[in-house]
Amino acid sequence: MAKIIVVANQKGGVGKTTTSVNLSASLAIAERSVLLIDMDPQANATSGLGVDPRTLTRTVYDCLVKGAKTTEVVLPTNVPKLSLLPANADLVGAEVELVSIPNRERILKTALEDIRHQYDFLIVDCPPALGLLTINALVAASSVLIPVQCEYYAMEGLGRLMANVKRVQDSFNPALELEGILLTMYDSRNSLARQVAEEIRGHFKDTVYRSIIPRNVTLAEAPSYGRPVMLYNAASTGSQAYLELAKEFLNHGEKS
Amino acid sequence: MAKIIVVANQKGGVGKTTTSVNLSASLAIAERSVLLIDMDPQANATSGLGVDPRTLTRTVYDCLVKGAKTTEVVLPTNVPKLSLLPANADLVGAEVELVSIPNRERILKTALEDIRHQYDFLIVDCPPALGLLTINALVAASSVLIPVQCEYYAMEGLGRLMANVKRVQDSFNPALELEGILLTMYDSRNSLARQVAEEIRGHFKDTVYRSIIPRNVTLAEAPSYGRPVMLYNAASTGSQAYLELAKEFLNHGEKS
Ligand SMILES: Nc1ncnc2c1ncn2[C@@H]1O[C@H](COP(=O)(O)OP(=O)(O)OP(=O)(O)O)[C@@H](O)[C@H]1O
Ligand SMILES: Nc1ncnc2c1ncn2[C@@H]1O[C@H](COP(=O)(O)OP(=O)(O)OP(=O)(O)O)[C@@H](O)[C@H]1O
Ligand SMILES: [Mg+2]
Ligand SMILES: [Mg+2]
Repeated sequence: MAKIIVVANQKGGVGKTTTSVNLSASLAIAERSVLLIDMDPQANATSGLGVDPRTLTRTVYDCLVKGAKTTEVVLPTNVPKLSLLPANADLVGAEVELVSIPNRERILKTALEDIRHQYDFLIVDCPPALGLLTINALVAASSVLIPVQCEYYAMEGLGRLMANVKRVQDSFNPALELEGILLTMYDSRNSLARQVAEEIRGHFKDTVYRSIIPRNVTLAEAPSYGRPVMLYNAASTGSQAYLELAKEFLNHGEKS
Repeated sequence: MAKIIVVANQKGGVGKTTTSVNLSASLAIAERSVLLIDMDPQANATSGLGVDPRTLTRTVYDCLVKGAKTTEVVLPTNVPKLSLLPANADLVGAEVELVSIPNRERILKTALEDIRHQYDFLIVDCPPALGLLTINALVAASSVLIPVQCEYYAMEGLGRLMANVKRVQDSFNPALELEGILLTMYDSRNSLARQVAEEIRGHFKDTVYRSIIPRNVTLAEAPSYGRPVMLYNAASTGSQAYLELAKEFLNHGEKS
């Protein structure tokens, strides 16, 4: 399998990290072997799985810039069958350091060659930008999953993101597919969320997952305990929604 | 006066644009003359004030990279005494193009020389990153206002942001001050928000504004009408909160 799914959106705070962490954990719970790759200098996916970024001596930065083997940097997590290629603040430097390296868009793709076949899925969390870190992820990817908050600014940015995905397909990675668009932080009581969801479904049709992630406080609480939401409060609507998403993701053909 | 206030936080979705737009509008309503500068390629502040970024032939990008005069690019808005230096997607190119220009950190500061004295306040909205666009804003700034969502990941990133502000103070702009830390999207019913707010106040003491911005749907609805919240629903708690913030901001000495 060894499918690489990149979770990206240049709009900030739309649920990229929350989706990366909880989809990865849900897939691991469904007995798939998963590697979560944190490509964001904020290192939220790393701390969301209980690893303190400040204690790390080697991270994905070393694999990108210092030639370290990914197999030597990967860590186990508190979820069986889920491993982590962690990040820390060093990654900020990579944006600038990668600019002058030849083939700078393909550095992550090359770094993952020696490790990708050990996993069924590799999930990559991206920073809120379309810079070299996100480009590297899209060039390495089999597909891209786009979380979109059901709000105006997030919807507005979707067109630009799709144009950038197409540019990566045309110049670097013709095999890159759209895995799906995921509606997040959906509050059914609020008419703005309903309107935005309708507009996105109207426009992007069956590339939008049937599963919707509701606004649910357990999804915001779980990271402070360093756990995916299934290990924090498995019965919550947030946890159930990500488990549903994982089912739909695995049965790809079922997407609405 | 001609004070330049930068609204920055590398964490995505914490309310930088919402604060930039609504604080600027509140200050204009209080009879100050204000220029809002959109330094984010997403151009959310531009569309939040009713200007379609795709219709623009000249933006802040031209002032940074093509030497255009800011006075020729500034636009009026639907709020008296509030003007806008708009952005569009061209700004994505600036991150890479500025890298090779000498004095690349001071480009915005120089570009604003000829215009800053026409305004009491210049408010700069930043992208969710600590790249060259945000650095340019911090180097040009008199002070930095930091919105922080009352959630775990946003709190976690605060330390790194403060370290970066200090680095800009040490190397480029010793006069840069902290204007204040603003708690946003606060939901008093939710214990996580209360805990995070207490922790941030405990740590950052009286640099945290007394005014708190509640989670309020009118703040998310107003941008889809291209208006600051005061012109969309002046009586809402979201609108009242930003008017309160403007009062506290103007009476600087009153901060808790
Ligand atoms: N469905 C949800 N319900 C409630 N809170 C959520 C939900 N999804 C995410 N959150 C919270 O909202 C905030 C933003 O989510 P998250 O950090 O995952 O977004 P992001 O896109 O990764 O942000 P960034 O652009 O900074 O990387 C976080 O504090 C998170 O805990
Ligand atoms: N107090 C609030 N209550 C409810 N919704 C809010 C509030 N503040 C902001 N929002 C909404 O939350 C989303 C994120 O806010 P905003 O875009 O202002 O954050 P940002 O920090 O500028 O994001 P980015 O990192 O992408 O630039 C937007 O859809 C906005 O309309
Ligand atoms: Mg994130
Ligand atoms: Mg913004």
